Amino acid sequence: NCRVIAVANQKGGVGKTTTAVNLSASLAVAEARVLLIDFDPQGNSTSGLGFTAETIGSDIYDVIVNDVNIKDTVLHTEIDGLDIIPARIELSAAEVELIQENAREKKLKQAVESIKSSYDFILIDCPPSLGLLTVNALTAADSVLIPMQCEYYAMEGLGQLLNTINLIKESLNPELSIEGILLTMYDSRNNLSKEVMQQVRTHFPDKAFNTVVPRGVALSEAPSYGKPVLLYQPKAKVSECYINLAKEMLEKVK
Amino acid sequence: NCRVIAVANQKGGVGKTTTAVNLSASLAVAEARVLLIDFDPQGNSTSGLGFTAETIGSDIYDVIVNDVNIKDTVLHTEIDGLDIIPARIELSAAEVELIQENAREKKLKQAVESIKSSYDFILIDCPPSLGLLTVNALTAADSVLIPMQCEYYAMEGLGQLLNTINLIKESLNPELSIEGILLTMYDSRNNLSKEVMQQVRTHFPDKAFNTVVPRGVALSEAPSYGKPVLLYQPKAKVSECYINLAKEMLEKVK
Ligand SMILES: Nc1ncnc2c1ncn2[C@@H]1O[C@H](COP(=O)(O)OP(=O)(O)OP(=O)(O)O)[C@@H](O)[C@H]1O
Ligand SMILES: Nc1ncnc2c1ncn2[C@@H]1O[C@H](COP(=O)(O)OP(=O)(O)OP(=O)(O)O)[C@@H](O)[C@H]1O
Ligand SMILES: [Mg+2]
Ligand SMILES: [Mg+2]
Repeated sequence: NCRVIAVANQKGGVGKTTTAVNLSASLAVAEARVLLIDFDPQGNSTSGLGFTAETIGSDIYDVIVNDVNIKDTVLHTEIDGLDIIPARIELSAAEVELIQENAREKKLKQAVESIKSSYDFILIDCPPSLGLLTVNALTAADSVLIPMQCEYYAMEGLGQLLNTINLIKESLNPELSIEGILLTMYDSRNNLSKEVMQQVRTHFPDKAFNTVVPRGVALSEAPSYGKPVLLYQPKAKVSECYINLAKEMLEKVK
Repeated sequence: NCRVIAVANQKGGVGKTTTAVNLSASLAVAEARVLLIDFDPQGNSTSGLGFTAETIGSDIYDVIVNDVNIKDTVLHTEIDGLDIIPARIELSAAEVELIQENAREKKLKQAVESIKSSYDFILIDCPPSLGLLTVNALTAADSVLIPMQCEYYAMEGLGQLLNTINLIKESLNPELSIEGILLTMYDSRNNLSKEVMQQVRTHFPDKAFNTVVPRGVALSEAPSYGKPVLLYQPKAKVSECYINLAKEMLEKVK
């Protein structure tokens, strides 16, 4: 039984890619079969796992626009049990190219159907917007994982994101639920971080993960080596956080 | 003689809004007449200066989609010499609604023509994408100010941004130049920060501003009070940085 999870938040720089890459890797290390789909034209999940534009063949753009078989785009990573479907910058053209198509919001959902049986989890790394790419991801997903930076602007955007999730739930994907809100870049010395945590735990009591990810330099260094943090610095505190998050999620699906 | 500057970078969370708000305020305090246009549907510049959806009338969406006169959307801020044109979430619909229009890339440029004579600087806060809104901003602008977070993913995206700027220069706006690259969230204790600074100064020697903005909690706290940092904590180091940046820019236009 495969669970499809969109990692989404229109606010930029809140830790979507960092969460998608490191949670996928942690789930795979805990014996789950995991597929990460990079659905951001920036291609950060792709390079965060060590792939470059030169080393990839067809990508997710080819799947949703050129009807290439999704199975032909899957790449194996150096972690046993973790595969990725890469993204290149051409993906940014998909929003305009799909405008005229019928069922343009369901392109990713249709493509993912044929590979769900090979995985326990499929994670989708979304771009910082609520445009057609994120709508596709929310339509294909069973649930949404919301990385939430402990900052004022990120807090402000949460309401808009929840509105959009409800709209998708009413029109395109009635099964869509919230997997959870993950507090990221938490700094216990800083009042703003404490205030955001308090607001999230008060307004969304059953939605916030117990795991909180502090600020940790290993997370920002790991991408330059093309590795998830559990391969770059397994003993770093932030590495343990993503392992704990994977455990929390695996507990839930039991 | 008005200078129109787009504050742009498709990478999310690099400090576009923080730079747009605090540089605008610092230029106004240095006696320049400044207009800040919030061109991001998230509306962070709008709330960063204390305005809420309830307190604004028509916004920049109304100007480019409903042909409302741009002069009717200008709001005065609590800083003498600083005006803002706000943005609401409806702006996210503009990209799809303008697709069929002729000269859809020039909507903002045409609107801005009629108010340029009232200002010395017009700054445009862009969303984290290279879609139609950012293309409009790059077409309307004389130059682009690129906030650059000292992180790996931000560095990776710079090449793509420079490609897009060149494309706009060739097709829509031959006058477009680079105002400068501003290093943000610089942490002198961290090797990654030093490495990014070195790469930017080596590859773009004449483009990087001398001013570098370190990480400073006053910058992330100020937006929750709806104030630029020079009103919230004028003595904070980061406040001085944006004052210095304004001085650097004013020197250049002399
Ligand atoms: N907990 C953390 N501690 C330190 N740095 C972090 C942490 N999480 C993320 N980062 C760094 O912060 C930056 C932003 O994170 P990331 O790119 O994952 O966010 P994003 O939401 O995917 O951004 P975008 O909106 O551009 O897609 C990156 O450079 C990343 O390495
Ligand atoms: N130098 C700094 N020191 C500390 N915090 C900062 C600094 N610059 C920006 N921030 C904070 O980091 C977060 C990201 O900055 P900001 O929202 O300005 O980036 P952005 O590029 O406009 O994001 P988006 O891509 O979503 O538009 C904000 O919460 C902001 O308050
Ligand atoms: Mg990302
Ligand atoms: Mg912004």
